[in-house]
Amino acid sequence: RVPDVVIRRLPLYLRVLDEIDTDLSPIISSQELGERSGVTSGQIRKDLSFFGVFGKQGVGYSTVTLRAELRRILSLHQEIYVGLVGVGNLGQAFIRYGVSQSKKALPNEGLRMVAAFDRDERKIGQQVAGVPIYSVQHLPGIIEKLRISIIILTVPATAAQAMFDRCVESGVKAFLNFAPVKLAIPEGIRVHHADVTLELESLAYYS
Amino acid sequence: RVPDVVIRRLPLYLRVLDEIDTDLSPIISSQELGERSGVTSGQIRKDLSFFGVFGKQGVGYSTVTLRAELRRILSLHQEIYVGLVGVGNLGQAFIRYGVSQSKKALPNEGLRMVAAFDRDERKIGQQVAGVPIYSVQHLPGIIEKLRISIIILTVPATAAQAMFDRCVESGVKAFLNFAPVKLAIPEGIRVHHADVTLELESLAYYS
Ligand SMILES: NC(=O)c1ccc[n+]([C@@H]2O[C@H](COP(=O)([O-])OP(=O)(O)OC[C@H]3O[C@@H](n4cnc5c(N)ncnc54)[C@H](O)[C@@H]3O)[C@@H](O)[C@H]2O)c1
Ligand SMILES: NC(=O)c1ccc[n+]([C@@H]2O[C@H](COP(=O)([O-])OP(=O)(O)OC[C@H]3O[C@@H](n4cnc5c(N)ncnc54)[C@H](O)[C@@H]3O)[C@@H](O)[C@H]2O)c1
Repeated sequence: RVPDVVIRRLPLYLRVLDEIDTDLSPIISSQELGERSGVTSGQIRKDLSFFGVFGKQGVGYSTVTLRAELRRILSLHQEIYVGLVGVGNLGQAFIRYGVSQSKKALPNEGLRMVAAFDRDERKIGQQVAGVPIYSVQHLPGIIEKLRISIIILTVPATAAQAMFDRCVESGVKAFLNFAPVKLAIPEGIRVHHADVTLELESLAYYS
Repeated sequence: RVPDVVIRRLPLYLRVLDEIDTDLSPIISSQELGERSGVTSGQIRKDLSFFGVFGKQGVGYSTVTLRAELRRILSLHQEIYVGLVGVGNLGQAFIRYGVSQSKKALPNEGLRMVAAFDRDERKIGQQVAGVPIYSVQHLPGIIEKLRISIIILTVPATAAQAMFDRCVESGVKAFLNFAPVKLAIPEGIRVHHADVTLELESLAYYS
């Protein structure tokens, strides 16, 4: 089974390949891919070998093929529906950002923000960047109907475990959690915990 | 020189050590530290050796000493002043979160959010969680007076390079950038780019 730390690097490689004009650059060496993604060329080759992807010795990788491979590995060659729970300051910013980023993607593929959930009566029934806000009461039904497979949790700490549990019961397997709590996570569910504090603490080294 | 990817792991180790009762657990093995931070024990030992920190063979590290060492390496044993530019949805959420997290730290050490900057007249002179919002016109003076050494950029893409440049001119060396632009970065300045999209793309693998 592929370590999570490897999976987390794949989008970095994909980002570099998305920015390349593949007509101008049909080949990329692991050195150049490494410099542009901030990873050693040895690490890249090791990561990609997990998926049976090997470059041409002494030459590198086909940019077109590698990009397609990475998108397929990450399931981004098809549409992936994302929902968000907790439409506060953080939630609203992420909905807008997510929608603006999706506009750059091709139709019928990649991440799509399709629903948001809250319990605040004044927000339910509204929209943010065209994404409808539903009541958390209707979360299970909406998740199933819209085939949401990733949930972003931007609720207060006190609400996080309960909202996480409800989404797990509704079949969601992948979460990006911003609430400052250590969630109790069942087997088979992947949670990435985002924390600006960790980023700032590593930046303190350079300050 | 220590690779940035190593520096970024240090706050993960520090977080594990912050959560340990050092009276109950005076020693931690690299295996346990690895399991709890999601990193292999080999990687931990390699990372720490960069700083001349070595565990006791077959035993592990003193939790009290290692925690103090990591805080010192990251300069968190003293106060580090953080500023934020762009007090929109994202900015406001991070100010509140940053202030709530700082409350848990000991006085006179760790990260402190001390100022925010915006150009919106309705926001200038207001406060968010007790953090004053200044005009970007006064940014250089405030940065110097409050000895701000890390800046969080949460402005729109169009404003990011100009705001970054102004902070660099004012002496800031470390940035956490959320704006979706690739900044032109001078030598000696460290920028960590945060992107929810990269997190979501790696989660797509598990969805
Ligand atoms: N990890 C980080 O780096 C980081 C940074 C900033 C904020 N945060 C955290 O993100 C969360 C959101 O922050 P914010 O500033 O946007 O908060 P906020 O108070 O502005 O928004 C919270 C939203 O959640 C809704 N909500 C509350 N309980 C709910 C429930 N049971 N079900 C559904 N919705 C519910 C509220 O109605 C509100 O809309 C907080 O937990 C905060 O600590 C984390
Ligand atoms: N990287 C990510 O994962 C991610 C996620 C969400 C948002 N974003 C980005 O973060 C940024 C902020 O998002 P938001 O939703 O909070 O936006 P917002 O529009 O709510 O807030 C922007 C703020 O910046 C201020 N501003 C504009 N120009 C300025 C200038 N020249 N100097 C100082 N302040 C200025 C505005 O007055 C406003 O207060 C955007 O660039 C957005 O694309 C990134």
